[in-house]
Amino acid sequence: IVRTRDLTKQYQLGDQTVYALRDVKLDIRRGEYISIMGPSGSGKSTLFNMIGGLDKPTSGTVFIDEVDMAQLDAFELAWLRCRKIGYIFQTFNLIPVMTALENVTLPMIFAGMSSDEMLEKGVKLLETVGLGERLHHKPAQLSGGQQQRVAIARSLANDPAIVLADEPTGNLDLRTGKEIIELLRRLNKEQGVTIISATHDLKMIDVSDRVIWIRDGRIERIENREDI
Amino acid sequence: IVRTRDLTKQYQLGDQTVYALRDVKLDIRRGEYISIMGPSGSGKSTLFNMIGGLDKPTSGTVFIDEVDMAQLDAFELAWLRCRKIGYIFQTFNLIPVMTALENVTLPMIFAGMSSDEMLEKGVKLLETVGLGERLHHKPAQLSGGQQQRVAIARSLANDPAIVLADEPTGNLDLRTGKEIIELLRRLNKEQGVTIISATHDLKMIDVSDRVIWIRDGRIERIENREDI
Ligand SMILES: Nc1ncnc2c1ncn2[C@@H]1O[C@H](COP(=O)(O)OP(=O)(O)OP(=O)(O)O)[C@@H](O)[C@H]1O
Ligand SMILES: Nc1ncnc2c1ncn2[C@@H]1O[C@H](COP(=O)(O)OP(=O)(O)OP(=O)(O)O)[C@@H](O)[C@H]1O
Ligand SMILES: [Mg+2]
Ligand SMILES: [Mg+2]
Repeated sequence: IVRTRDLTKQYQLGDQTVYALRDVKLDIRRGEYISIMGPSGSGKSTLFNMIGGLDKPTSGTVFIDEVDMAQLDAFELAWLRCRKIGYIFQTFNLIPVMTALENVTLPMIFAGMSSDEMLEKGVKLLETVGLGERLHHKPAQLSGGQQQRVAIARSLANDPAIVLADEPTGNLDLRTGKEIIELLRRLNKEQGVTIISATHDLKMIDVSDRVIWIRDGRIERIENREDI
Repeated sequence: IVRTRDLTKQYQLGDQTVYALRDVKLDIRRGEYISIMGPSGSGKSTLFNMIGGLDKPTSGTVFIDEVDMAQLDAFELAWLRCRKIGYIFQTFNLIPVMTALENVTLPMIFAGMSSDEMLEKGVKLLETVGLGERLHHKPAQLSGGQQQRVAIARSLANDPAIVLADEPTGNLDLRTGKEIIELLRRLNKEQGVTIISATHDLKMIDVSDRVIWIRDGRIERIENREDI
């Protein structure tokens, strides 16, 4: 479902070049649960931005369902980002002036869902992440981990085929973190959603089909489940 | 060094009352290393904001060095926050238009340090957290964990007596997280800095003198090191 070839991203800052990604070659199959692990600054979020069509590579190619993302026009890219991929950002990226429920239902507006459907689904998603009592709270009125969970609920708004999760359990306690991992596992096993998760959380390894280790912008090694 | 008595913080939202803290009684001694653990939404950041003079309680009292914080005027409170307490926020709170070095040296300006001293110390602090090569990068040009480390460096700008650390390793990989915990441990053991850290990171327990477990705004139990 996702393929990258020779994917490179570099940033030029004055006379300093930072290589966020270097010639990344990756094949991710439909329905896989992939964890991407690596040190701080190793390129995980950058890889996410590439796969998710949120940024362009310096060179190289990203294919989603065999379509080269560079060939998509603005409308096609927007459709992909709205309907096929759910994002859980490392910094949540919630809209401060919107309530939890409004944040979760916003993607549904773009997908053309009716008001009643949106509200019902938004409430259900927030209940799923343990926030059924906090629907009308704005991000500033929620703890760090609660905001993260709103972001998780939002990523599922349009039943994505792929969930890109950047540190989804970083601000969560052990038990809440396990609940979120279980939610992602069920999505994967029961609904065939492809999960691609950057994480420092070793609990993720248990539910992953493969773990991709990244360092200094390169894939260091890939471990299959049997090897772990 | 820090005492709280009957500390309560509640938020009123329409007809809903959220109790972030309920009658918290806490005594923290000079030179202790304290970890505060608890589920998402249990009140850790709120407790930090109280102790750190960043917000006012609904009722109850916070004493820093036997001085009631409610009795401090604006100038005294600012002095305390600048010179005595170093903050590591859960969301980093870096200033986007400033470079890493400028973020780290900003508190030093308020403390009246000379330009040369500031630059030397700022560079040294960023080197200590592994960012010696990224002095002139702005937050948007740094990864999540790198931003967190800039925030850690900034908290040490004015050699605080107390470091309040809210999830300091949440965005860090295992190795970088251990390095930061070791840094805090050395500050504590070698320089007598009081460390108060909210965390979900079980590695913190090893270096803590006491662990305070918080749930639904209340102190659930306090474990001494020998008990752990
Ligand atoms: N906009 C940018 N401009 C310059 N450099 C950048 C930019 N974004 C990221 N980088 C650099 O690229 C490298 C990879 O960053 P990335 O955010 O992908 O790391 P990461 O693996 O997600 O790290 P973390 O675990 O800390 O979140 C880092 O060195 C980072 O500083
Ligand atoms: N400004 C606010 N208005 C209303 N409620 C708030 C506000 N700030 C925090 N709360 C609520 O108070 C409770 C405690 O929040 P707090 O941020 O202290 O939790 P926390 O223990 O730090 O959680 P986390 O581990 O997720 O960061 C939560 O239920 C939160 O939603
Ligand atoms: Mg990242
Ligand atoms: Mg918090």
